[in-house]
Amino acid sequence: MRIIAVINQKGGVGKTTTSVNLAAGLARRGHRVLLVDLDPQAHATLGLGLDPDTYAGRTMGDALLSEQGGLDGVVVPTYLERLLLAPATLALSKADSLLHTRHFREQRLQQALDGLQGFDYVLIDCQPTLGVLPVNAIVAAHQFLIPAQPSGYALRGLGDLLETLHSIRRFLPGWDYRILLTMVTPQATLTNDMVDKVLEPLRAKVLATRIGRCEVLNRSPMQEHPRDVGTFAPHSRAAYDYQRLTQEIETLWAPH
Amino acid sequence: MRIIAVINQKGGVGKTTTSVNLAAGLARRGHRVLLVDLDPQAHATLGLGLDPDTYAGRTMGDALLSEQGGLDGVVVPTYLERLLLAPATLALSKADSLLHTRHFREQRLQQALDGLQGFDYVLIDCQPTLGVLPVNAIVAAHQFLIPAQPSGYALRGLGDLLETLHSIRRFLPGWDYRILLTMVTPQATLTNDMVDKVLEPLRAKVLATRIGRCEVLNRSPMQEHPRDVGTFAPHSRAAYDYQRLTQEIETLWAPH
Ligand SMILES: Nc1ncnc2c1ncn2[C@@H]1O[C@H](COP(=O)(O)OP(=O)(O)OP(=O)(O)O)[C@@H](O)[C@H]1O
Ligand SMILES: Nc1ncnc2c1ncn2[C@@H]1O[C@H](COP(=O)(O)OP(=O)(O)OP(=O)(O)O)[C@@H](O)[C@H]1O
Ligand SMILES: [Mg+2]
Ligand SMILES: [Mg+2]
Repeated sequence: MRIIAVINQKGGVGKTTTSVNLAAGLARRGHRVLLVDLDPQAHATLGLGLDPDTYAGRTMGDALLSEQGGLDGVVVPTYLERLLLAPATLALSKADSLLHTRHFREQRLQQALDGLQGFDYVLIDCQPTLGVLPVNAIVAAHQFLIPAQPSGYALRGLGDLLETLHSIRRFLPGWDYRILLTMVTPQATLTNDMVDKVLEPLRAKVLATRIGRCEVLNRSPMQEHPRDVGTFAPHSRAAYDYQRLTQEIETLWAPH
Repeated sequence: MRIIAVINQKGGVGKTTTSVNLAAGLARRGHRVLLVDLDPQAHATLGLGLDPDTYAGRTMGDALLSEQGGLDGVVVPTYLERLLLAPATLALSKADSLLHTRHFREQRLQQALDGLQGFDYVLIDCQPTLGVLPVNAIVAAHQFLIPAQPSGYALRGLGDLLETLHSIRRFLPGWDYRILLTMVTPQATLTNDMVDKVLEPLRAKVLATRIGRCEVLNRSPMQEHPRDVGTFAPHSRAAYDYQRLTQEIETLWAPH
């Protein structure tokens, strides 16, 4: 089972959009996938068509706070066969502050995922901080997918994130990361040239696939029943980009 | 003195870009302005040309944790006359977790700004959560500027934010908010029509000025010495949009 955290403390770089579309892409290619929503905004939950404001079942907040741990009763099916969701609601932000005083608060998610059977991939959508919830994802995951927008503020924070990953994973060997460029506008040559220069030292870690800016990605969460772009707009540029990403990730981090 | 918090728990909607450019715009029109960076990412600090990685002076982290409070020794000049900055560094994230156990932890910023003299406007750039630092801004400010991107996920969280504002400000009268649409692409008519429909019930709270998507805003933080867009690209569409925003805010929330 591959556990991949989709993480970047910079806000609005495409973490949720990537989590939802990569999870759906891997499920369409025959893998059994669990998407864990670890953001109290619950946008991955929303993006797969569940309404976090009215959802009454058990959520990730319950799983992280319960003593016996485990995801029993939390995992629910979605509109796609082989794609399951561990949803979040705003109540997850309470778990964030309650966890501050618990023992082993950084290992709650790792414990909850321990012994999980029947999945090839687990993707974790993270909130835009480096607080206790994203740290839980860093401890639990083995691979890190870092969406980054071609912009000054987004690239600036990469150094902090990589430092945090290195320091937390120092004693947990066998991890790896890749940077995914998102919202790329081909005509913005000045910006793109600057980005390539800044990312030059990390060249080996930047994925070949780049996700172009595409308006359908803005619209799909506004639908009455939000869907991944492969379902909502299968012939769009975004569907093609996320299909290529799915293939690249499948090859790079094949399920074992 | 007008205290305006630029806030939205949704990431990447243009909080920092708006804080930096509105602060600079108000200073250029003759007002004395303080920009408070309340985000451990320290992007407002970076956006005004200070490097948070090497900055050694007192910061907002120190001000919030110190017992006697106040911004003594924290406020520094910028490249613009009448625009001063209370910088942040990554260490502010320690303040976030240390504040969890302090008394009156929500009122630290209010206490630090109490008795501050010599400013017409104080702008506070917030991080993309509803944790203890943004709550400090909600308690300290009187006006709330809410940047929102025309997209499903960004509009979805507006309800949660307005609920949080109402519940915290219930006993602190005399507050107001406005929504600023950012990164607007005129050609995306389908998206824009959906957005107008969703925002229809809040029509009276949406500012007339809308900030168009403009590539120079992505590039200015990548400069060796980042500057506000009015300085970096004075004839750009973005400089014009932020100038109009400055005039609208000056009229709506005139200094008193
Ligand atoms: N390739 C793209 N083209 C156009 N719009 C995009 C693209 N990817 C994402 N978006 C839009 O950009 C916004 C930010 O994306 P998203 O919410 O996925 O980022 P995030 O990193 O998860 O944000 P947060 O930090 O708040 O969790 C969303 O409104 C989304 O619809
Ligand atoms: N009008 C615009 N046109 C084009 N790009 C923009 C515009 N406004 C902001 N940006 C870019 O979009 C990204 C997000 O903006 P910004 O960082 O200001 O948002 P934020 O809400 O402060 O993010 P965070 O939630 O991480 O604090 C930045 O890379 C910025 O350069
Ligand atoms: Mg997200
Ligand atoms: Mg910001």
